[in-house]
Amino acid sequence: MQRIAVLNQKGGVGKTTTSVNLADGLSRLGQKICLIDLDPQAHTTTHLGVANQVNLPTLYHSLVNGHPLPSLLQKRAENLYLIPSDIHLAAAEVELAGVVARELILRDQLETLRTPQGDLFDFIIMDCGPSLGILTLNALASTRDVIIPLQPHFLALHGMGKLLETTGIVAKKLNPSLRVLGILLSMFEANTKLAQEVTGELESYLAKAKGTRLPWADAKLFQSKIRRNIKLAEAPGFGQSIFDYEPKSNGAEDFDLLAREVLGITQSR
Amino acid sequence: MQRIAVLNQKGGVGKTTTSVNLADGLSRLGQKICLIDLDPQAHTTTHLGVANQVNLPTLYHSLVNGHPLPSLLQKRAENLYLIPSDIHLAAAEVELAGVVARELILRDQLETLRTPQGDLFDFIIMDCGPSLGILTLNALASTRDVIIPLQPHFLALHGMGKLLETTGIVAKKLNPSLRVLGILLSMFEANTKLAQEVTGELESYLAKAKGTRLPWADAKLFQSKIRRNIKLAEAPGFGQSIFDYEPKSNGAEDFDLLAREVLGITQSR
Ligand SMILES: Nc1ncnc2c1ncn2[C@@H]1O[C@H](COP(=O)(O)OP(=O)(O)OP(=O)(O)O)[C@@H](O)[C@H]1O
Ligand SMILES: Nc1ncnc2c1ncn2[C@@H]1O[C@H](COP(=O)(O)OP(=O)(O)OP(=O)(O)O)[C@@H](O)[C@H]1O
Ligand SMILES: [Mg+2]
Ligand SMILES: [Mg+2]
Repeated sequence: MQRIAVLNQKGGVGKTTTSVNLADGLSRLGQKICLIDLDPQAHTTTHLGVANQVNLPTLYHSLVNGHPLPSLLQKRAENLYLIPSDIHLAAAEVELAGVVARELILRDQLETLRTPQGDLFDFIIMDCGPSLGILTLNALASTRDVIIPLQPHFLALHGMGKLLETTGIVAKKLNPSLRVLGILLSMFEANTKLAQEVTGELESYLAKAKGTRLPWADAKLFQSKIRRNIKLAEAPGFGQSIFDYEPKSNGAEDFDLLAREVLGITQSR
Repeated sequence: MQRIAVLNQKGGVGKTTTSVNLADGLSRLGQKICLIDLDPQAHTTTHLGVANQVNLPTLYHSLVNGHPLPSLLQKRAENLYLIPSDIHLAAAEVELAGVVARELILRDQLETLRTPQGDLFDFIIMDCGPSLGILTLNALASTRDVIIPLQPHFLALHGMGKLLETTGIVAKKLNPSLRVLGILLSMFEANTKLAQEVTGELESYLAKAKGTRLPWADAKLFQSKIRRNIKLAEAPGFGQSIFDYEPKSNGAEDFDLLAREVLGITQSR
């Protein structure tokens, strides 16, 4: 059961867009996918057309009340299931503040997705909100891999440094097998010098970590880049992934390539 | 002394880009401007080339230690002064948690910018970080006007509703003269149907408030729209506003129009 958390504490860099479309892209390659919305803003939930149902059972019921995860699954497509969020998850940040081992609740809960006949899913993908609070720490403590979407603008590396520092602390204290799978350039504007400069800086930053024992020692800059494409911004308004909304768009092409790249990396190790 | 706070709890919508370039735009129209960085990420401070000085006196020293604001001013251009931030401002959120009337500290401190000979500045512009915590509440309690930059994407209105709700609470309990001056469409992609749809939804949302006593009853959708322009993203890497970095760009043109529009509104009331 592969586990990937999509993280960046910076707002609006493409975490939700990446989580939803990578998940759907992988499901179309035959992988069974469980997508978990860890953001009280519930954008992943809305993106897949699940929001605003009365009495919707959400991740809150797992983290705070211990409901097993299979009871929360919402089927969105053949191989694609969602564990939704809603605003009550914001209360979890407060209610879990005093609980012992509060960063490890999700890790235990992920075990409920395993059965004697085998794992229910090939991949768990976790969309995190723009924070490094208790929900995101639960994702870091329970995942195997991290994908960091990043807009190649000034200060992108600055924010990433802080995120990697947190990843290092969680790896050291809670989750030694945690590692950064890769950095995903998102909202990529190919012919601008800003994109080229930041890409170069990222490559040297990652190169310096090679051979060390840091959790990002093997992190790659994904070959797949998600180009700026208005279709990616339109799709959530229709409750669809880019593959349903506009399968011939650049957005669909880029996320198909990313899904194949991620599958290739995870299958070859 | 006009006071404008630039707010949106959503990350990466153009608050810093707006604060810096509106401030510089107004200063070039002869207005004396004080720009205050209220974000511990200190992006406005970095944008104007002030970050990373050892022992930099920042807004923290005003809010927590009561230093008068004139002692913190950094001159950036003829009519443009900055009160910088740095990461220690994050500690203010914690250290002020138990202080009585903790949302009103900045309001009192703004009085130190008045002298018996008159106000030191024509405009105070406050850049807020992507949160509705104590620093942003200080901005809302101390400002007269609010500008909300907004990327016209799906869910833009959803986030704005929450922000307006907070504005309403502060207006009711702490600052009756608070009002939303306007909504600024930023990262605007003119010929996309998404931008057109969201613009239409915004216009009807604002129209419904007309004639009520809500703080956004007179809010306008600014005629000036800030188009997507890579030059706006490059300028901070050089520590410059768009007017210094690329005065002939669309970005400079759009912010010049916005500065004139804002000056026109504030002078005609
Ligand atoms: N490649 C792209 N091209 C065009 N628009 C995009 C692209 N990627 C994301 N967007 C749009 O940009 C906005 C921000 O993206 P998204 O919500 O995925 O970011 P996020 O990091 O999840 O934000 P948050 O921090 O609020 O969780 C959304 O309106 C989204 O539709
Ligand atoms: N009109 C524009 N065209 C192109 N890039 C832009 C535009 N406006 C802002 N940007 C870039 O988009 C990114 C986010 O903008 P900005 O930092 O101003 O947003 P913010 O709302 O202040 O973010 P935060 O929530 O982190 O404070 C920055 O890299 C900025 O340079
Ligand atoms: Mg998101
Ligand atoms: Mg900012």
